Amino acid sequence: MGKIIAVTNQKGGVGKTTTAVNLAASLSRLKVKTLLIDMDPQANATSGVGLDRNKIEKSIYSVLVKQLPLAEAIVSTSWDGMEVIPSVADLTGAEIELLEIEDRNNILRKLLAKAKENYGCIIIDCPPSLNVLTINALSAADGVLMPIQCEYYALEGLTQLLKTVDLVRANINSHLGVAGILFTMADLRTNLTRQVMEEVRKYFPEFIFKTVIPRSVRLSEAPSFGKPILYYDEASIGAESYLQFAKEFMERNLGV
Amino acid sequence: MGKIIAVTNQKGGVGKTTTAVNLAASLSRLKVKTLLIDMDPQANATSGVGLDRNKIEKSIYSVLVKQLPLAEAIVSTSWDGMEVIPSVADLTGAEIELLEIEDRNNILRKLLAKAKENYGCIIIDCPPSLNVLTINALSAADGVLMPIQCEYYALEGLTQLLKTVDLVRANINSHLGVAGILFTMADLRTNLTRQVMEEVRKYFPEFIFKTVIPRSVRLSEAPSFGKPILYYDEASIGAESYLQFAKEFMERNLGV
Ligand SMILES: Nc1ncnc2c1ncn2[C@@H]1O[C@H](COP(=O)(O)OP(=O)(O)OP(=O)(O)O)[C@@H](O)[C@H]1O
Ligand SMILES: Nc1ncnc2c1ncn2[C@@H]1O[C@H](COP(=O)(O)OP(=O)(O)OP(=O)(O)O)[C@@H](O)[C@H]1O
Ligand SMILES: [Mg+2]
Ligand SMILES: [Mg+2]
Repeated sequence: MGKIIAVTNQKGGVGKTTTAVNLAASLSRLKVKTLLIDMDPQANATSGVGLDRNKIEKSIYSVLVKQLPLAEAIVSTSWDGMEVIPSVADLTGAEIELLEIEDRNNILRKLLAKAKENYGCIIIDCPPSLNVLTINALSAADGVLMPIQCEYYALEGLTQLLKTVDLVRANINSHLGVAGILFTMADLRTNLTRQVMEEVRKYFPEFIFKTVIPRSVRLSEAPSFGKPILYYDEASIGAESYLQFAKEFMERNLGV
Repeated sequence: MGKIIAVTNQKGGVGKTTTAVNLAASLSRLKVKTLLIDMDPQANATSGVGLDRNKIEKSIYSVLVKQLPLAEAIVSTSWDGMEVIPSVADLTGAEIELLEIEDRNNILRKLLAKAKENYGCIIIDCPPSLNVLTINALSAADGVLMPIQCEYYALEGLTQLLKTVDLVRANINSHLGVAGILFTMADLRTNLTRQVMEEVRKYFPEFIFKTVIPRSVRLSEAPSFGKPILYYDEASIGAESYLQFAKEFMERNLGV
């Protein structure tokens, strides 16, 4: 039975998509069959794995709003063991379109109940907000993975984010756990990075992954080629860090 | 009569807050009386100017949802000629709470009609989404200022953003103009930065500001001291760039 992980942080630009795409690719490389779901209308994860978001006909939008069966929206990628449900810009309207639907916060959870049996891990990339799309992901998830940029504004949002996780656990999904906090874009030469890491370690020591993802331009180049870092530049520090992170993630969250 | 500018981009982490705070500070230094409005529930602009978001009693939330008169939510900052309407986390619920309110997209425009006479420029910092808060800002605005990080995912979102501006102009606010596109976090040593800039210059040459904001760690340190860069490290490249940008912005948008 696979685990469902929501990659979320309402702070923008902290590395949610980069983490979702590269964790999915690294897990599939380590023989864990993985499904990546793009729940962001920006559809960055969709283009990050080489799909053209302007040519997508079946997406998570069709599944959530137009009742397309989930299995019909799943597409394979160029890499073994990694499948994707893409997103489209129409998803922006989901907040309003889902208002009339009964039990709108739990649509995704019900749809994934069966799919969970076909994968070792399902990873959901969330938009930078605490709206109905993110709530659906948190309702369906076994664990929350929170990337955090080593910067001051990102630090400010962390307490708010953990409060939201507690609220969802209390009201919507009682078994929602914390998969962990991952430091991203870390530049250990700066005081700011070290200060932010120290601060987070002080308040949430039990949640932090040992692996830290360094800032590396190769990581931000890879999406323009539609590839995870592992397949764009396997020898780069970005590829090594995400592979190492995937191994730590498997130990902590998948029990392997 | 002052101009109202919405700083927006649905892509997260592109420098919206950093631009809103530092443009407001630079304009007030250049003797333009400025009001900064924080429309983001993350309340980063609020803490970026030294206010404690946990101690705010009157905010943009009280104005939009609880009908507090706008003038009562305005607070002064430590710097002459710069005032602020802070935000709070409760604003997250505004999407749902405003649903019952008549003409919910135009609340802010009506409220600012009078306030506009008291300032040379009103700057609105938007959240990373195209929700009712951003629509309210675009409905009230004379122009849209779009920060864009010199990275691939940020480039992808630009076309979508300009489509949204056209939609708002056609349906909600016929005189909404484009204040401009500002390159942020530019690292001219990397190919990626140069490629993204070339791409944007090819498609939207008439919108781009000449001033480019470089990546500089001092800019990301300033918010942890609750100060705009001008008052944190006036001699830094970040302070010079935003002051230079404010001068160009005044020429293009305020007609001075
Ligand atoms: N470790 C890293 N080193 C360098 N650049 C990175 C790194 N991780 C992410 N980036 C780049 O930083 C930008 C922000 O990352 P990303 O888009 O993954 O964040 P996000 O949290 O998904 O953003 P959003 O809030 O818009 O969904 C992207 O341009 C990405 O390529
Ligand atoms: N020119 C720059 N050089 C270095 N760091 C920067 C620069 N501009 C912004 N930053 C930092 O990058 C991060 C993202 O910037 P900021 O928070 O202003 O973006 P935003 O678009 O407002 O994000 P959100 O989408 O969450 O509202 C912040 O930690 C900020 O301090
Ligand atoms: Mg993303
Ligand atoms: Mg912001």
